[in-house]
Amino acid sequence: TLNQLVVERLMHYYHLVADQIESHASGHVSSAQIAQLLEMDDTLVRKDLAAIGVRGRPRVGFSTAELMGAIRETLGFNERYRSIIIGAGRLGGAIASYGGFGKYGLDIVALFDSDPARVGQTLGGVAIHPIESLNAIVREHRVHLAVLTVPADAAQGLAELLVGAGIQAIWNFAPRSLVVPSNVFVRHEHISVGLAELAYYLKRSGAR
Amino acid sequence: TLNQLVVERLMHYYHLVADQIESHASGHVSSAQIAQLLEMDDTLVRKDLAAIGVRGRPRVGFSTAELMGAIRETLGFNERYRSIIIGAGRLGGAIASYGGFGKYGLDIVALFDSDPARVGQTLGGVAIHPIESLNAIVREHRVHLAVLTVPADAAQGLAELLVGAGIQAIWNFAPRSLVVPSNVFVRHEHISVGLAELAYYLKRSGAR
Ligand SMILES: NC(=O)c1ccc[n+]([C@@H]2O[C@H](COP(=O)([O-])OP(=O)(O)OC[C@H]3O[C@@H](n4cnc5c(N)ncnc54)[C@H](O)[C@@H]3O)[C@@H](O)[C@H]2O)c1
Ligand SMILES: NC(=O)c1ccc[n+]([C@@H]2O[C@H](COP(=O)([O-])OP(=O)(O)OC[C@H]3O[C@@H](n4cnc5c(N)ncnc54)[C@H](O)[C@@H]3O)[C@@H](O)[C@H]2O)c1
Repeated sequence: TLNQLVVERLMHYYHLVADQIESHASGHVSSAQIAQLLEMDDTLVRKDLAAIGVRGRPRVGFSTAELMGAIRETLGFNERYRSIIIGAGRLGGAIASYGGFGKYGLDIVALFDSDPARVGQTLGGVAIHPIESLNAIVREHRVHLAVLTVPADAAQGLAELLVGAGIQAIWNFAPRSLVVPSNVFVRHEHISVGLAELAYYLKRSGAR
Repeated sequence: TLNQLVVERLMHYYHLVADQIESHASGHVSSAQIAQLLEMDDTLVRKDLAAIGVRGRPRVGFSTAELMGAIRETLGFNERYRSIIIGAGRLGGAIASYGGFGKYGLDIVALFDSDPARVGQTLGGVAIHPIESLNAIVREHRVHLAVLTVPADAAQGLAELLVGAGIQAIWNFAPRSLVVPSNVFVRHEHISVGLAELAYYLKRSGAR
């Protein structure tokens, strides 16, 4: 089992290589190149790649296709996981309309909102249902994952509804820590790591 | 200078300790506790904390207040950096209304949109301006950071406008790599790392 830090590093390699493929660069990349761009240790890069079964060749490096494929396979991007979004407001709407998460396996089957004005509308081709239908839809579709993009006060109650309906994982964007049984995986999303890097850069560059 | 991976680890410690403070736990935390919760090496935690000048005491551990303070100071969260958001749609609107970024130093001074229907409205207490005012406002306010939440095709053109106006950093949410001079820092935000962790969990738990 890979810990959170390894998963994060694999995603760094994934995006780096995806950008390289997009810019039509060579079909190979060396661990030294990856290490230099990420300002990290070459040995750690090779250790991570070995852990997911990817080996390089001398003077050639790693095949970018093989590397991307191994990361996708290891992290489960090739399997669709049925997902719902609760809270079809701004953030929920942005996630529902963003085609870019499909390549990570996200398969949105329904949206939910407590606002009657939103119920019945469609976002990203998916219908918005009332909260009253949540339990039935989660059970019937054996939904794996729920994305929570509701106000903080609504989050815990919805988490409990979801747990009762058999959800396996929750992607929580609401600024409230959830209390759930230990067999339910919660990822509390802060979208703050990117901001931290920007703040740190501005501080170092004497931005004031 | 701390590399990207250290900044990310510091944010993990920050959120962990912030949650602990929120749940009124002890005013101290040990590197062993941090290491266990993040499934990482105790020595690496202590190395990171030493790098930002935080030292623990035997049997007592690290003061959570001192730890939070050191991370905030190191990463520049105590200094306001003037910021704008371009693209006041769903994602831009969610970021403008989200009070949670202020504690990282984000100080939003203006929003911009090319849609005349949005210009003149207010989001999160900040006015939406036309793109024609972008250069003048960035220069006049010496804006440090621009958040790009526009469609992919609009991103590069706006980046060039921003560079011309003297922007120092760009937080890019649009799915397009930007070409900018090397003295402009771009953070390409994927919001996919959290999803990768969820996908990996679901794969390991045999979710299908
Ligand atoms: N994690 C981050 O980095 C980050 C960034 C921005 C916003 N946020 C958070 O994301 C959440 C959504 O933000 P937003 O700007 O999209 O808000 P929004 O007001 O635009 O959307 C919230 C939606 O949730 C619905 N809703 C409210 N209570 C509900 C309930 N009990 N059941 C179902 N639906 C319910 C509302 O009708 C609305 O459509 C907020 O909690 C916000 O603080 C987090
Ligand atoms: N990085 C991620 O993880 C992630 C997640 C969701 C969405 N996105 C991306 O974020 C962007 C915004 O998504 P959204 O759902 O908020 O879209 P949206 O359509 O709701 O908002 C886009 C806004 O940009 C404005 N706009 C368009 N062209 C412009 C220009 N040239 N100058 C100024 N404003 C302009 C539009 O008028 C609109 O208000 C998209 O590129 C989307 O693909 C990224």
